[in-house]
Amino acid sequence: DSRIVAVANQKGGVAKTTTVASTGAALAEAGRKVLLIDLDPQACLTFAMGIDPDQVQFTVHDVLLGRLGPRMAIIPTPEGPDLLPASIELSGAEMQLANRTGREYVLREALAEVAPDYDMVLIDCSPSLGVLTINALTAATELLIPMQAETLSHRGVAQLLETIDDVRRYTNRSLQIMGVLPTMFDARTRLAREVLKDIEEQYDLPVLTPVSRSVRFAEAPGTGRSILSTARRSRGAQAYRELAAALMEAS
Amino acid sequence: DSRIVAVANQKGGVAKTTTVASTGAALAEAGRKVLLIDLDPQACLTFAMGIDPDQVQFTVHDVLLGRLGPRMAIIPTPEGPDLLPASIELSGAEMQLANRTGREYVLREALAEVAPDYDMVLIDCSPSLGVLTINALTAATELLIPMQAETLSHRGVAQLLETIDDVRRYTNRSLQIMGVLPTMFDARTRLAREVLKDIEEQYDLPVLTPVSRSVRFAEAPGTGRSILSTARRSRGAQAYRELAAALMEAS
Ligand SMILES: Nc1ncnc2c1ncn2[C@@H]1O[C@H](COP(=O)(O)OP(=O)(O)OP(=O)(O)O)[C@@H](O)[C@H]1O
Ligand SMILES: Nc1ncnc2c1ncn2[C@@H]1O[C@H](COP(=O)(O)OP(=O)(O)OP(=O)(O)O)[C@@H](O)[C@H]1O
Ligand SMILES: [Mg+2]
Ligand SMILES: [Mg+2]
Repeated sequence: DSRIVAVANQKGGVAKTTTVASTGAALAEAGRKVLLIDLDPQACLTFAMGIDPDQVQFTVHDVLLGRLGPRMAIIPTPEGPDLLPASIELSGAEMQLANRTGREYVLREALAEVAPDYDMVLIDCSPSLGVLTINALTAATELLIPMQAETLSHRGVAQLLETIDDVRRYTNRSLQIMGVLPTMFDARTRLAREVLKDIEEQYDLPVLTPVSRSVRFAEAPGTGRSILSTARRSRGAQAYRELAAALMEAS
Repeated sequence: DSRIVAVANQKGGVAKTTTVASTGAALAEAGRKVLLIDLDPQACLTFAMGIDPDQVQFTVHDVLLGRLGPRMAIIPTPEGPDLLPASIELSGAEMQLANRTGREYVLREALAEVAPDYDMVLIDCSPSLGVLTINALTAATELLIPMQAETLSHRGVAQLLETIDDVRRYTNRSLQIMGVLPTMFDARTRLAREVLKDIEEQYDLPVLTPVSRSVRFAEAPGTGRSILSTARRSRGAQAYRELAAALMEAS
């Protein structure tokens, strides 16, 4: 059965894009057929996968507006996964979809025809809880929440969970929360360990194995490849291989 | 003359909120009268200044919608600066202002009456280039761009500068760019030094003294105080005192 994982957190810079790119690469490395969807007008995932968002012919924006089916916009990437790319035009989507009844379902309906072609679909969300992210949450079978073990990031989780309640009530009854993924984790800082413990106690959510902070991650996006290519045997690459394995096991 | 500094970058997690809170605290410590404006529905600045966004009576949302003047919503903070707080209702602003002619000017017009009361106004923007951020850029006398010296952050600067061109052409002819502030800077990583050099060469923009990465920053928001209170003599606190001094000198 199709598995569609929304990777969301409205707090900025918590490694959503890095998680989608690296986990996607790990799944492809393990021989799985993977589709990555860039749902951020800033198109960071698209860029990080080695694709120039300004040169792309068709994007997820065209698909959401019903101009063409997803297969026309999906492209292969050097790293391995397929990609449904974004571009800056996507910033118009909020307005364009605003008054359409069923606006939360446009991604779900578009994916219905292609998701069965893949073992796993991962969706990279922008730092907001607007209509694009709601589309991701409505289309997904499960949600993964990357977060930094820091106070400002912790605060956003409560707000995100309220949004999940609404989504489960109105647009996606069967959305599962896979869990919280602590990212850029520095185990030596007391605050990080305390925030992690808080999250475990305060929310009834699985807390996945933290991905440690590593300078190797920042090198990857500029090369258009993930850390699995730029630092193949690093702890960072290994951490995302283990996340990919955990994802596959849950099937 | 009133100085209104928009602190903006649509990339997430590049220390916009930390910069506004810390610089505001440093200006107050130096005896200046400072107003901080939270323009993010996630209300991180409000929270970081020790104010509970869910308990606030009037917010910047009410002001933008013309329900009341800014003085009714401005509150003092334990750290020193005054604050025009945000709350989650602000996420409705995008839609509510969408069809109003002159929607880019609502903040500018609201501030006209109160900005003269202050030596400096700092505006914390959300990670987006939507109508709220355009309001900040239209209201501001100058723009400060915090950024991480990493590729994904660098990419956003070009897009931001295009937005500045539009703002200068249509809504705020005299907007100055104060410069780029490298944040969370790790001078030991080669990539960080390269990205910094790239920024200097590629854009004709001042690059301010970098603020170094320090674990002391993450401790502050949870206490409702800035690093100037939680780690008074740390290098991080000193870096923001120097930025405040540079800001005041430019008057
Ligand atoms: N484990 C890590 N260690 C160190 N740096 C990391 C790690 N993971 C990601 N980064 C870096 O942190 C920065 C922010 O990551 P990323 O852009 O993936 O976050 P995001 O949540 O997608 O941000 P946004 O909210 O803007 O979409 C990037 O420069 C990335 O390379
Ligand atoms: N110099 C620094 N060293 C280490 N950590 C820092 C530094 N500056 C800020 N931080 C931490 O990095 C995280 C992100 O910072 P912050 O929330 O200020 O960024 P932002 O740009 O406002 O994010 P958003 O785009 O979500 O509004 C926070 O947890 C903050 O405490
Ligand atoms: Mg991202
Ligand atoms: Mg912020």
